Amino acid sequence: IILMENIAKIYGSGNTEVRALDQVNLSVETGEYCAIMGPSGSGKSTLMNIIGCLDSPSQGSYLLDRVDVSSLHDDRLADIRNKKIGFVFQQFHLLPQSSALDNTILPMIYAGVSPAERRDRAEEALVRVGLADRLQNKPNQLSGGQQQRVAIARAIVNKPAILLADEPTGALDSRTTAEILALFDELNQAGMTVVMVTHETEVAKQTQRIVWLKDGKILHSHLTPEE
Amino acid sequence: IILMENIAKIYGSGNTEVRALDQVNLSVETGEYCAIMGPSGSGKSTLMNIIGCLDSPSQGSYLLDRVDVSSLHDDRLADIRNKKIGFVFQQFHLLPQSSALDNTILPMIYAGVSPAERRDRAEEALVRVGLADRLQNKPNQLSGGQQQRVAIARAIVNKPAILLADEPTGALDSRTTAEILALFDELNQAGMTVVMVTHETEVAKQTQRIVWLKDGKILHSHLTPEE
Ligand SMILES: Nc1ncnc2c1ncn2[C@@H]1O[C@H](COP(=O)(O)OP(=O)(O)OP(=O)(O)O)[C@@H](O)[C@H]1O
Ligand SMILES: Nc1ncnc2c1ncn2[C@@H]1O[C@H](COP(=O)(O)OP(=O)(O)OP(=O)(O)O)[C@@H](O)[C@H]1O
Ligand SMILES: [Mg+2]
Ligand SMILES: [Mg+2]
Repeated sequence: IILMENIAKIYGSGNTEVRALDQVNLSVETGEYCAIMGPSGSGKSTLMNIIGCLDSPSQGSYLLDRVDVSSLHDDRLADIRNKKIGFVFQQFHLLPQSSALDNTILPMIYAGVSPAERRDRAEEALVRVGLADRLQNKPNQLSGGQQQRVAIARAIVNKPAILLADEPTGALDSRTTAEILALFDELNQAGMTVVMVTHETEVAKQTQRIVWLKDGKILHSHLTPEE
Repeated sequence: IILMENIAKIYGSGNTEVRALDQVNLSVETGEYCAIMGPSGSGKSTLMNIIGCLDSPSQGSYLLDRVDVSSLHDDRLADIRNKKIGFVFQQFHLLPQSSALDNTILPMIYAGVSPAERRDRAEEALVRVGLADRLQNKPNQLSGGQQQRVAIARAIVNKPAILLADEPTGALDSRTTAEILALFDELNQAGMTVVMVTHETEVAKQTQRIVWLKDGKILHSHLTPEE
């Protein structure tokens, strides 16, 4: 469902050139549960932004579900992104003026879901992540971990084909982490492809495959969680 | 150096009242290295904001280095905060339009340090956190972990009496985490009081004392890291 060939992302030029990604070849099958790991600054978030069609590569080709997304722009790209991808960012990116419920509803507005149905589905997703009593709170009325849980509810509410999560449990205590990982596991069992950036071995153990990045390059493409 | 008595922080009222902190009594001696732990939503960041004079309690008294800060306002409070406290937030809070260097220099401008000296000290702090080659980068040109390291450099550059850190290693891989914890340890050995929110047992093991929060209350005030 993800096929990247010779992907590069370059910032700056000449002396100040930074190859955030370099010669990246990555293929992910439908239904895989894949962790992306690597040191701070190794390119994990950059890779996630390109997979999620939020950023375009400087070089290389990217086929998402057999569609060449490097040839798409704006509306068409946004449409594919909204339908196929659910995104949990490293810094949440919730709308600060909107409640947890309205933030979770947002992807369904783009997708044309009816007002009654989207309210129900948003509430259901927020209950699943443990925020039943925080539906009306705005982000600055929520703890760090609660904001991340709203982001997760928002990411799953359109039932995307791929769930991309950048450190989804980074700000969560062990109990909430276990609940969230159980949720990701259920979604994966139900057929969703999950790609998750993490630096925690506990989280990586829950996946089937680890991709290891270092200095913008893929060091290992198919590690198993055991080692 | 920190003496809190019967501190409460209340949001909303009547049916929607949330006691983010309730009947909190906390005393921290100069030079302690103390972890604050507890489930997501238990009040850790709220407590940190009050300790750091960024928020005032709804009830109770708070003596910071024997000064009753609940009776101070604006300039006087900002002055105490700038001189005594270094803050690492859960969401970095760097100035988005300023480079790593300028973000790190900021506390020294308030403190009246000369331009030449503050440039040197900022550079030195950034080198210590491993960002020697990122001095001119703005936050959106830095990875999540790199932004957190700028925040740490900024927090220590005025040599504060208390270092408050909310999940400082949350976004960092294990190697950078070890480097940052070694840095906090050195600072504590040199006399700095360190209060750190963490949900990672690896990090808590490095401290001398654990305070455990649950539903806005202090459940345990003096746990040792061994259990
Ligand atoms: N402005 C506000 N209005 C209403 N409720 C608030 C507000 N700010 C915080 N809260 C509530 O106070 C409680 C404690 O929040 P706090 O951010 O201190 O938790 P935390 O322990 O830091 O959690 P985490 O580990 O998820 O970061 C939460 O239940 C939150 O919803
Ligand atoms: N806009 C930009 N301009 C210049 N350099 C950039 C820009 N964005 C990212 N970088 C650099 O690209 C590299 C990779 O960044 P990225 O955010 O992908 O790392 P990461 O693996 O997610 O790290 P972390 O674990 O700390 O979040 C970093 O060295 C960063 O400084
Ligand atoms: Mg990142
Ligand atoms: Mg918090």
